Amino acid sequence: AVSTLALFRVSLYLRRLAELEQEGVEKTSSRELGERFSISAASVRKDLGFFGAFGRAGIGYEVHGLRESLMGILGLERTWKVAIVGAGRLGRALAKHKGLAESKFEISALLDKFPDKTLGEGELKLEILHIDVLPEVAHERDIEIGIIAVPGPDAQDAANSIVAAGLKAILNFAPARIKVPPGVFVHNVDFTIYLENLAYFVNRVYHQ
Amino acid sequence: AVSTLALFRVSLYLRRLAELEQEGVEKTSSRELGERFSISAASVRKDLGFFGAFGRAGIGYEVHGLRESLMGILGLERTWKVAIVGAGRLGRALAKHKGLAESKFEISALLDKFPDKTLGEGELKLEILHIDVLPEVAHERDIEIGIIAVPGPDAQDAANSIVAAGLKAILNFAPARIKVPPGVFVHNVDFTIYLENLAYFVNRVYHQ
Ligand SMILES: NC(=O)c1ccc[n+]([C@@H]2O[C@H](COP(=O)([O-])OP(=O)(O)OC[C@H]3O[C@@H](n4cnc5c(N)ncnc54)[C@H](O)[C@@H]3O)[C@@H](O)[C@H]2O)c1
Ligand SMILES: NC(=O)c1ccc[n+]([C@@H]2O[C@H](COP(=O)([O-])OP(=O)(O)OC[C@H]3O[C@@H](n4cnc5c(N)ncnc54)[C@H](O)[C@@H]3O)[C@@H](O)[C@H]2O)c1
Repeated sequence: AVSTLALFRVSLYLRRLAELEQEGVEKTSSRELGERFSISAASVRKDLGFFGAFGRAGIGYEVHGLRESLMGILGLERTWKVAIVGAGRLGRALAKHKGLAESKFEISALLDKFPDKTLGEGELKLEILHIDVLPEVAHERDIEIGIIAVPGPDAQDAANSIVAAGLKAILNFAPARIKVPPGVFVHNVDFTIYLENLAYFVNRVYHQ
Repeated sequence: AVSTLALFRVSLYLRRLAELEQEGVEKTSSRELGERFSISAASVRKDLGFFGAFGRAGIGYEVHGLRESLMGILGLERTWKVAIVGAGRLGRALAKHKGLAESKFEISALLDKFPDKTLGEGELKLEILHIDVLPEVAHERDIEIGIIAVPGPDAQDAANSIVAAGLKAILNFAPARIKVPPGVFVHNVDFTIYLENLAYFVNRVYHQ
């Protein structure tokens, strides 16, 4: 089975390749791709080989070609449409997040169970729709991924709405585990893992 | 050098150990610790060995003891105080995020360059302070980590405020790279990596 962690690493290599391409670099090595993340050259080669992207011994990888082929492997040659369920503070912050503009993901709908109370935000270009219209909207706009931005106790309800509308993947920001039928993929976002990462380094350097 | 990815894996093992402890399980194995994340038993043993946590051949690991020692290694026996810079949509969503309650991280201050405009939120228990008081507040409340929740163009300003106040680590949610002096640790949050992960599985199962 492909592991989530191996895919994360491929996403990291893709970001590095995008940077190299912007700098006009044409060739790179497994060492260069992994060094910023402390991933060994051997691990980089293993990851890329697993996905069928091979370099040429002694020459390394062609930046543009490798980037194209990894985009193809991850299914990123096209734009993916995303619906955000929960138009509160987080949902609206996600909808306006400029970091999405450079990605292959487009927020195509923003929905809430109380759409009237949150319509105050003039600068939001997306209309806030009632959650009950998700099935029609998902079909019309080809939406395949749902983001959950509701409080923990409402997370399962939101997941049920997303699954019922036929979406096949969920990015869950709520602090609660959700149950979904087989064939629906879920990733739970937990930023405290990054805080633990920072705490380790601060502890080691300043508190030992 | 300890790699960020190895630390992420240790954080994942810690979450698994917390679950096992809640279920009353007393012994576990490297296979059990890694299987949900598709990490091989050998990699788990290698990670834990690197940080000095060894199991006993044939018997495995003692759940409670291993959890305690990993908490110690990551510096998580105590609470870390955190300041959020930027009290807009995302900053307020982070301040109220219930997922923090179970972690070792406590939001001790919420600051903004325009604190008056955002004070409308009655239910927020944290006062929104002006960013200029971060040095005094960080000293009084022992704050060591800063979170950046400002727009991209303001991210470097926010980073400068955090560094000037003496904080040693930054979790950056803004879609912009920030420069910090040596000895200050930064982690950039990019949730599009998780969307890429989901796209890979949906593409493989439904679009091949
Ligand atoms: N994982 C992270 O990184 C992270 C960070 C910040 C906040 N959060 C979490 O995000 C969630 C949202 O936080 P917030 O501050 O935006 O809350 P909020 O109260 O401002 O917004 C929640 C919205 O969800 C709507 N809602 C509730 N149930 C719904 C349903 N079944 N269908 C559609 N809409 C529904 C509500 O009407 C409300 O508008 C919380 O669970 C919080 O813990 C996660
Ligand atoms: N990485 C992620 O997962 C993620 C998700 C959602 C949003 N975002 C990002 O989070 C940021 C905040 O988004 P938002 O929707 O909350 O924006 P917002 O406009 O609602 O809030 C930003 C706040 O920052 C304050 N601010 C600006 N410069 C400041 C400074 N130097 N010091 C202190 N305060 C300052 C503003 O006064 C404002 O209140 C954006 O950069 C957005 O792209 C990231």
